[in-house]
Amino acid sequence: LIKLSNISKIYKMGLTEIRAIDGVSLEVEAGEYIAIMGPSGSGKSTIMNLIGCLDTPTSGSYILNDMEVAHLDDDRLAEIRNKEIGFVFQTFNLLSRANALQNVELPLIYSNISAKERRRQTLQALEVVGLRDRVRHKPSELSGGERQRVAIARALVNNCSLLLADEPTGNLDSKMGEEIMQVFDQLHEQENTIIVVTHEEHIARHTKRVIRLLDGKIISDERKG
Amino acid sequence: LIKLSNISKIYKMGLTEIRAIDGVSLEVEAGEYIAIMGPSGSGKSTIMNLIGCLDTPTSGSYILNDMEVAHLDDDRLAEIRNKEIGFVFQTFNLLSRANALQNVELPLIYSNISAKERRRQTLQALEVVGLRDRVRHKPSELSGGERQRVAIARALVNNCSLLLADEPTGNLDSKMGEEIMQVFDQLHEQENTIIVVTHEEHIARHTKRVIRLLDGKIISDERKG
Ligand SMILES: Nc1ncnc2c1ncn2[C@@H]1O[C@H](COP(=O)(O)OP(=O)(O)OP(=O)(O)O)[C@@H](O)[C@H]1O
Ligand SMILES: Nc1ncnc2c1ncn2[C@@H]1O[C@H](COP(=O)(O)OP(=O)(O)OP(=O)(O)O)[C@@H](O)[C@H]1O
Ligand SMILES: [Mg+2]
Ligand SMILES: [Mg+2]
Repeated sequence: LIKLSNISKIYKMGLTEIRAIDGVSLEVEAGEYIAIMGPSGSGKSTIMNLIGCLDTPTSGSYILNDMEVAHLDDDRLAEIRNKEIGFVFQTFNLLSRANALQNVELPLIYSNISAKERRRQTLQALEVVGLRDRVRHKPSELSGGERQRVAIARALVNNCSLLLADEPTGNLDSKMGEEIMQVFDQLHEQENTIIVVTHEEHIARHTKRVIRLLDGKIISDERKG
Repeated sequence: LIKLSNISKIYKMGLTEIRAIDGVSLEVEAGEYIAIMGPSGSGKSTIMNLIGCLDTPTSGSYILNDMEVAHLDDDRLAEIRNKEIGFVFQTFNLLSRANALQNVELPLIYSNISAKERRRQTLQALEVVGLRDRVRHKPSELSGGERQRVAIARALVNNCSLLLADEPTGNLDSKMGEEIMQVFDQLHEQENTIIVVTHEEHIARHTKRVIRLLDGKIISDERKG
């Protein structure tokens, strides 16, 4: 499904160079359930943005679904993202002038379903994350954990088979964090591909493979029995 | 130091009413080290914003340092905040056009110290959180955990005796989270007052008193021996 070959993402700042991702190669089969871990600044969000087609690499090749995407233009990438990938951002990235319902509905706007069905799927996604009573609230009228859950609901609403979640439980208490992971567990059982960035071991324990980053490189990659 | 008496924060939305904080009374002595815990949406950030003079209650009294602050105007509150309270926001609230150095330096701009001393204290705060190599980066050029650490450094830089930290380690790996808590432990030993919102038990274990919220009320308040 995903094949990164010698991927690098390098930022030039004046005379220095920051190798956010430094020559990484990685293969992911359809249906895998993976945790990406590593210290702050080790490249986790960078690699997630590359996999999620939100960013293009400085060098290397990225084959997604048998198609080379490393050098596609923005419009092509946006199309792939909307159709195929659900993404939970580390900093949520909600529209501040739209309420929770409108934010979660957004990925469905360009799909071919009726407004009624769109509303039904949106409310269901908000229900799954426990926000049925907050659908009319704007992000500024929500708690940190509620915003995170809106971001999760938005990633789930159009049933993409590839779900990328960048620290999806960082602002949630352990009970709510567990409930979210059980939703992800279920999606995995339905043969979806799930990649979660987390720095918490008890979250990683839900997955079947743990990849650890350090300074932009993969330092370990372990599959569970 | 802090005395909240029957404090409420109520949001009216159309016909419904949300009691974010619902008749809470709380006393904090100078030098205490407190964790506030509770589920997502239980009122933790709301109570922190009230204590930190970032918000005014709908009703009730708040005495800080023998002064009633519940109904002060914005200018007076801003003055108290800048002089007396260090605040780490759950969503960091950094200036996006300023770099890490400029963001951390901000609380010192109105103090009576020389530019040279201001620079020295700012670099020291950034050193303490491990960001010496990122001082020229803007927030958009930093990882999530690096932004969180800039927010922490900014709260530490002017040595306020009251430090309020709203989920300061949510985006940090456990090793870095521990290092930050050790900085807070040291500040506590230097007789500063520290209140930390966290949903992680191992973070709360550093403190001497744990207050738990549910639906805007305090449901338990335990001091350690
Ligand atoms: N401006 C607002 N208008 C309406 N409701 C609000 C507003 N701000 C906050 N709320 C509600 O008040 C409740 C408490 O919010 P608060 O931010 O204090 O929760 P919290 O305990 O910090 O949660 P979290 O752990 O998710 O950060 C939430 O349910 C939220 O939806
Ligand atoms: N636009 C940029 N310009 C320069 N450096 C950048 C830029 N974006 C990110 N970086 C750097 O690249 C490194 C990796 O960033 P990344 O966001 O992938 O880390 P991360 O592993 O997600 O960290 P965290 O756990 O803190 O979220 C960081 O050290 C960061 O400072
Ligand atoms: Mg990150
Ligand atoms: Mg909060």
